[in-house]
Amino acid sequence: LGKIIAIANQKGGVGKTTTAINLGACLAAAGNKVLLLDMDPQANSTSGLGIDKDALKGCIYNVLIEGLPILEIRQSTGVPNLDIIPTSVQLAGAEIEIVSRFNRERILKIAITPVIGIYDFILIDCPPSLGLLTINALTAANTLLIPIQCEYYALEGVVQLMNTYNLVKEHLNPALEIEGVLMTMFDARTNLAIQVIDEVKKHFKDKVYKSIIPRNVRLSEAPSHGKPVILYAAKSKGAEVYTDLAKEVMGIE
Amino acid sequence: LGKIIAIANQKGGVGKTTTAINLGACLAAAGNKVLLLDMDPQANSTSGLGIDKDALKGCIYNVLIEGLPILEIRQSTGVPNLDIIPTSVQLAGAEIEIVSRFNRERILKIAITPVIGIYDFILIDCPPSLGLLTINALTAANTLLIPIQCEYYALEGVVQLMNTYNLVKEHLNPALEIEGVLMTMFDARTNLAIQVIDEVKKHFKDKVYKSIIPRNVRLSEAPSHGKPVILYAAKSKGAEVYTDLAKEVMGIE
Ligand SMILES: Nc1ncnc2c1ncn2[C@@H]1O[C@H](COP(=O)(O)OP(=O)(O)OP(=O)(O)O)[C@@H](O)[C@H]1O
Ligand SMILES: Nc1ncnc2c1ncn2[C@@H]1O[C@H](COP(=O)(O)OP(=O)(O)OP(=O)(O)O)[C@@H](O)[C@H]1O
Ligand SMILES: [Mg+2]
Ligand SMILES: [Mg+2]
Repeated sequence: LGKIIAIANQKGGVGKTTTAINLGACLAAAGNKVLLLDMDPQANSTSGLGIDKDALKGCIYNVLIEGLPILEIRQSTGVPNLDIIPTSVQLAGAEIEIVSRFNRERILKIAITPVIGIYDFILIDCPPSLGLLTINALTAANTLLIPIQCEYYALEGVVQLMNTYNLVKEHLNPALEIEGVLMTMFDARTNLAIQVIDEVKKHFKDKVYKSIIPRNVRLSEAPSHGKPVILYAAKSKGAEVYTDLAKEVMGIE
Repeated sequence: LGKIIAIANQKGGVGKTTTAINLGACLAAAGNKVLLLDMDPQANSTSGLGIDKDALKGCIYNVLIEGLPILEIRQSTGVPNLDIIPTSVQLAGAEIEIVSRFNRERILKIAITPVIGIYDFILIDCPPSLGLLTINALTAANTLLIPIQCEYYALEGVVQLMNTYNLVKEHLNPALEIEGVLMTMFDARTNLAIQVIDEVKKHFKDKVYKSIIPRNVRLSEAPSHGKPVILYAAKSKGAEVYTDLAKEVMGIE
């Protein structure tokens, strides 16, 4: 019970938030109790699910910096079985505030203890960096899910990400494993995409999900309606493939 | 002489590196002497221009942390009139190393003094964050160029970016101005793109460039050949629009 999956890649715009929201919603639609934890100061997971940032009871910043109990800020989303720990722009200041704290890498791991028993899956949406917020997420997580765009720059950063993964595994969280590698924004019109997938498969072998997320305009429109794609455009290719991905993550495929 | 333009937006994947490389190359093709400064530990500007990261004389990390003179690591690219200050993964450790240094926000401003007189334009490619690397870039720069993707999440982060711009302008660099706002990855097939452009124009008025960068597969292929798009696919829409943008930045349009 309570598998904690960090969704991380320091390369920007690769589909971390889109995966957190839509994988979360598809896992919830399959009957799992799912918690989405927004660890990115941009708060895109929070706004992509239509949560009003000005009406929050509190956010993850208050939990990490002021010790507010995490259950006090947990709230429901418009999606049954999917709750969220929201974030706000205040989180941008957290990294500098915790850099000289005792046990600074384990603050999140300790803070989320009260919710672990309640959910089947806890997904952590990380910011595009390998700083202390992402380190906290990797230290609290059981596994790491890596979205990789089918683009040239996508491969550049993977070595750095794996270095950080190995450091966390060695010193902070020996149980950390790779959940899987998800290819995103696949555009069949370009050869480059196929080359990138081949390269990633050479590196990660059977860790690469069979589900490949295509570039699909419904996925980029859904957050402007505050909904995951399975509620915004259920028949779209984006909804279909994220549903397949959820089956792979549940071990059904 | 020597206009320093920081290209920044903490939202990931909006086209900062693509703009740094291609605007840089188009300004160079028009006869300007241009320097590209890669301040992103992912080193995408460095690899996107085909620079071998293992054959570097040094990188910006050595300049910022060890005081190596910046002219010692400056190198040419395959593009006439375009030089680069390369970066490597070492830079990822710089932010934590400089957080408690005296004058930590002005380290880059002091370090780049020797090159200011040599170039007509110095473009700084920033990482997807508002941490000390981006703050150093904003403190060293004359102006800020903001790439914004024509997508829903793009608007979310602009307020945070403008807060940081105002803080830097008030306390560190009173001369800092907005160079312009560049709409990127425009996909005419979706209404959302038009809505985002309208919204951005309401906010930034005449600071929004007339040139709107379309989503164009040649732009994403060019870096895998180590070339800017004007050398990789000179007749493409991507090459055409970045050439127009360079004219606007030079004040010719
Ligand atoms: N498969 C897809 N097809 C089309 N658009 C997509 C797809 N996946 C994501 N997008 C869009 O691309 C942009 C980047 O995706 P997203 O914000 O999820 O990436 P991210 O990795 O979370 O970014 P950041 O690094 O800023 O956190 C968003 O505007 C999103 O709506
Ligand atoms: N107009 C465009 N059309 C198609 N692809 C593009 C365009 N602009 C950029 N890209 C591609 O989209 C991806 C993101 O662009 P880029 O890396 O320039 O963004 P960035 O803001 O520098 O990202 P980061 O936040 O990680 O630094 C890259 O793979 C790039 O090749
Ligand atoms: Mg995100
Ligand atoms: Mg970049």
